[in-house]
Amino acid sequence: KKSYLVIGAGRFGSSVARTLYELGHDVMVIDNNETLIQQISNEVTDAITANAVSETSLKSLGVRDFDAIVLAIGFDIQASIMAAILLLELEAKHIIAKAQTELHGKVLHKIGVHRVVYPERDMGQKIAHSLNAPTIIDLIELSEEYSVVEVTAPENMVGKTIKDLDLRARYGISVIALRRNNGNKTNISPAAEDKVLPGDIIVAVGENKFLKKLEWV
Amino acid sequence: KKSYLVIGAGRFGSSVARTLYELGHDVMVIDNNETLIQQISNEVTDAITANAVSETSLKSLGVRDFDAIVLAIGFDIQASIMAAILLLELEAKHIIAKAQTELHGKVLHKIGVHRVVYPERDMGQKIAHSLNAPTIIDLIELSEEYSVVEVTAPENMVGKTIKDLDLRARYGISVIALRRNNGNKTNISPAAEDKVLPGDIIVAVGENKFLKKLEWV
Ligand SMILES: Nc1ncnc2c1ncn2[C@@H]1O[C@H](COP(=O)(O)OP(=O)(O)OP(=O)(O)O)[C@@H](O)[C@H]1O
Ligand SMILES: Nc1ncnc2c1ncn2[C@@H]1O[C@H](COP(=O)(O)OP(=O)(O)OP(=O)(O)O)[C@@H](O)[C@H]1O
Repeated sequence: KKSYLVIGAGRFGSSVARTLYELGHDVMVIDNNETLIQQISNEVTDAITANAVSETSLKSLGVRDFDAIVLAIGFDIQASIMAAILLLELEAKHIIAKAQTELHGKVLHKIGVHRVVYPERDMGQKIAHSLNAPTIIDLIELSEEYSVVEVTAPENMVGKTIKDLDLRARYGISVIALRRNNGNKTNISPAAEDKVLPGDIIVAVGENKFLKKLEWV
Repeated sequence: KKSYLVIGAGRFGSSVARTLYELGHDVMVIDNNETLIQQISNEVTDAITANAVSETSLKSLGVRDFDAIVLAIGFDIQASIMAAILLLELEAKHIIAKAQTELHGKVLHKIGVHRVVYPERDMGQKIAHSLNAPTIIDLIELSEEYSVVEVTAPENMVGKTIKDLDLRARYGISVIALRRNNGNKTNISPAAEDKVLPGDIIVAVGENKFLKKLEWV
């Protein structure tokens, strides 16, 4: 269970906040618009009316204790940048900020924001690409016959190599990755001689009728 | 080469418009904000200052000739709904509209909009999930070492089976799908005995250093 601060309860910020709360984490939201705070107050842990460019307000929140902070102020670029600077001075561990324009994003990166996102720009590109030619992910997600699944490695697969398992030949299943249990980095596109370790999560794509045989879907 | 109309040159609309234009299609953009139209005019085929809720303006655009129309008006929910109704009356073939709220989206669906998108809400959920536990797609996209690539099958691979090619053993590359050239359905998670056909596009994930060996990235 982690603890997050979301600054700005617009469409993007409120979606991040609600989703994190539904996933079981503690979520505090601040916004200087009281109506929005009231609307979201029963969908998150705490919702407080506050001005994100006020050092006093931010200080009182215990900024450095949050696992990550999502800065979701859009049109007011100056407020977004000022809030980011204040958060970094207050030792915020990890800041994800929404940027209005590429220039806004560059400034945020330069001052030390860890990750910058462009929701409208990215979704715009995604829609354009899906009009042009659906991506493989679109196809798999939209297809009723195939799925991408993540399953804990069954005992009879642990200790075997990808080559031994021969899932493609036996079930037409493609292993895309092994998420390691020991906290190590995910093994993307594992090699033929890589072994499945206890607790690994197998990430694979395949036809539902074959995934069903393995009870993977 | 297709023909698209984008209504609303905000962050989302302008991103759709630019991307479709870069992909080689004809793109017309309308917005009632002249400054935004001037800013985008050399990045799309046509950019016109017009009011999307004016039947006369829309009529003059030849709405039914566009392959799809992207309705990207955000905060003004009434304008978005009115524009959608007018477009459907003018026999728009395919409308994708951005919705401000779930209720706005429901109304758009009810009046006949073909697809409703929620860029900020969806990106908010995506960010929340990637904070909670990064998806395999996040990991691959964020990783500097791996890529998902789509490449036309090289001649020396045509006619060979997935098993013959043995890409995982030789290069640690996972073939996720074969997009067929003959217009047939994409072969997702191809079986070991499936052959690579002339003109197929191979969709694969692998480490960049190995993809580079094949000149696939
Ligand atoms: N100084 C500030 N302190 C606290 N909240 C702020 C401040 N400035 C803006 N906000 C809040 O941030 C939220 C998002 O900002 P805004 O609506 O400008 O951006 P947006 O990019 O259109 O948002 P979205 O696309 O997420 O709906 C708003 O609810 C606004 O009240
Ligand atoms: N009646 C209208 N006719 C033409 N354009 C319009 C009309 N109403 C709004 N627009 C334009 O639509 C664009 C997007 O609308 P708005 O900025 O309200 O939404 P938004 O959801 O915040 O946009 P985005 O998130 O894409 O930046 C604006 O550029 C605005 O000028």
